[in-house]
Amino acid sequence: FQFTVMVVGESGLGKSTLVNTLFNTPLYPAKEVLPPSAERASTVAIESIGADIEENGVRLHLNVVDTPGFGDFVNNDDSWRPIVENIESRFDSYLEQENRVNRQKIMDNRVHACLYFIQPTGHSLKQLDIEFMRRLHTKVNLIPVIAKADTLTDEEIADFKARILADIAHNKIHIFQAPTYENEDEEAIAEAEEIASKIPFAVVGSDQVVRTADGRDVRGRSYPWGVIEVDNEEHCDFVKLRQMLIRTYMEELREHTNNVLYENWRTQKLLS
Amino acid sequence: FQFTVMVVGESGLGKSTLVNTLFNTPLYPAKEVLPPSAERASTVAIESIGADIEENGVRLHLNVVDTPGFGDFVNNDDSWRPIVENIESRFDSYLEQENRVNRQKIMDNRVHACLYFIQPTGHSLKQLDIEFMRRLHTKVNLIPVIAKADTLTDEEIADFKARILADIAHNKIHIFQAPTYENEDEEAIAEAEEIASKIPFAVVGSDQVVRTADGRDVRGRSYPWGVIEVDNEEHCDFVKLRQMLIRTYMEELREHTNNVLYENWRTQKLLS
Ligand SMILES: Nc1nc2c(ncn2[C@@H]2O[C@H](COP(=O)(O)OP(=O)(O)O)[C@@H](O)[C@H]2O)c(=O)[nH]1
Ligand SMILES: Nc1nc2c(ncn2[C@@H]2O[C@H](COP(=O)(O)OP(=O)(O)O)[C@@H](O)[C@H]2O)c(=O)[nH]1
Repeated sequence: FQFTVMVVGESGLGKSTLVNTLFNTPLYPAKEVLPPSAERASTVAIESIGADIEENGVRLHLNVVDTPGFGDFVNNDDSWRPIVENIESRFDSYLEQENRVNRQKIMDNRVHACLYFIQPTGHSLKQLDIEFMRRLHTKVNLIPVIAKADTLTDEEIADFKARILADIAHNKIHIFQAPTYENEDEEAIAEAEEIASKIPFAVVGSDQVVRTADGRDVRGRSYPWGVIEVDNEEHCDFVKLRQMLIRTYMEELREHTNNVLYENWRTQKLLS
Repeated sequence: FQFTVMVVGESGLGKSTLVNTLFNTPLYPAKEVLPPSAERASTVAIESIGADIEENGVRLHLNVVDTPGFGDFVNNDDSWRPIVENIESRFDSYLEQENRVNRQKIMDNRVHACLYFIQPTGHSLKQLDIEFMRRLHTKVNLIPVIAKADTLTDEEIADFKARILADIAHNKIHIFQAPTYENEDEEAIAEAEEIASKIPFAVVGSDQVVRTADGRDVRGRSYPWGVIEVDNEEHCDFVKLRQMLIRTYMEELREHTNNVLYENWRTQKLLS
């Protein structure tokens, strides 16, 4: 089956690195650097990369949709528009398939989750973040993450998360919440609460192996003052993000896209 | 005598922290956090704070000019304009004093240096950076710094610096260069070269004292994986920036402002 994740955020926030880390495959090769004289883009592009991966013993076709240029211009007034149009055109093509006589083999190319990368300022959401999320939260499962979280101390992360959630609540933005079910066992409820308590995830990405002071080889980043380990839950929330996106809630993300987001869009489209 | 430094860069890049660290006084108290419902600014403001400090045994009056709002909006098309206007109005007021009959006591309120904070993306200068620097480099001594450099590994810093200098050269931007003199002794030339080789400075700021693993109390930032020390030249270029701005070249910065930048502006103004 198929799963599509979109990544949105300013250039340099670690999007390609995190995607490579999440899916443990070099989906994004090292960026070829354009010379200073190269023409700079002036609009947001939509680029999709696919790969066949295996997660918990299940083979799936993964699509990652990147949005290069978002937030990178002096004037970003319309940088959300190509993204919303892309998501809606995927709904359109699904609707068209649904309406066919023979609808045995429907390809689900809709976006099931959108990772939104927040710059680690330590202050609050930027105007661009709020503008973007307000326009997308009714069309896609929004999963905000604090990018490059190794630049914030534990105390700064706690304050910053609280402030982001307050900004999200004040602007009535709906982000994806880990669902809890009635008749689940203690353990499943505890896991859901544990994941939910970390939102927005403070993540660090790395597709390189480094050596820690005590000689272990880990995925991480090495500084003169120490080594940060991506898979160490004391250092960042990467493991929790991976649990939410891939291990525990991939099915819920697909269902919510299909039963709620797509249905609402379809109703509005047919009524108008 | 008087020295005025302007700081420009997006919110959250550590400007107030660095100013407090450079002058070792809490010029900027901890920011009082506005609630999510508070009205957000929509234009760039110019705010000036003064303090009497002592450097190398010389008493001086320091002014720091902050530019809150720069680069923080969805559309930053004109965010450079209030800043250029402020710098020119200081030239205007100096010219007016120069033209007075009694010009014994001229107050020099001109901006002698502008610290420009570059976001540590690891890629290249953003369009906003280039737009701003191109408009300011003929009016003020531009000193670009890589903000929050503790987010970049040594290798990333080296690549990023090279790329920034290439972007600056390609756009014909003049940044302040540590001057070298003919008849200086070996030691002074070596120091000048050492400072020049670090430009743009990769800086880390901290107005808090933390304890290192071996028990020393230092100005720095403490993470689960280690402590970064602001005053340790292995960790960042803070010491070199302080040498350039305060110890070694404060006089040159004032002279270049007076003899070159102000004179060029005055000539153009009188000709037009
Ligand atoms: N400090 C820090 N740097 C990171 C992290 N992830 C990536 N980087 C670095 O940030 C730079 C930009 O990363 P990249 O993945 O190309 O960002 P993108 O432009 O958003 O795709 C590269 O130099 C990466 O090595 C992170 O979690 N923490
Ligand atoms: N990683 C890192 N964080 C910093 C540094 N300097 C300041 N900060 C933190 O970044 C946040 C914003 O700093 P602030 O000085 O208020 O930024 P300003 O908005 O540019 O004035 C605060 O949480 C600071 O503690 C730095 O050099 N490195």
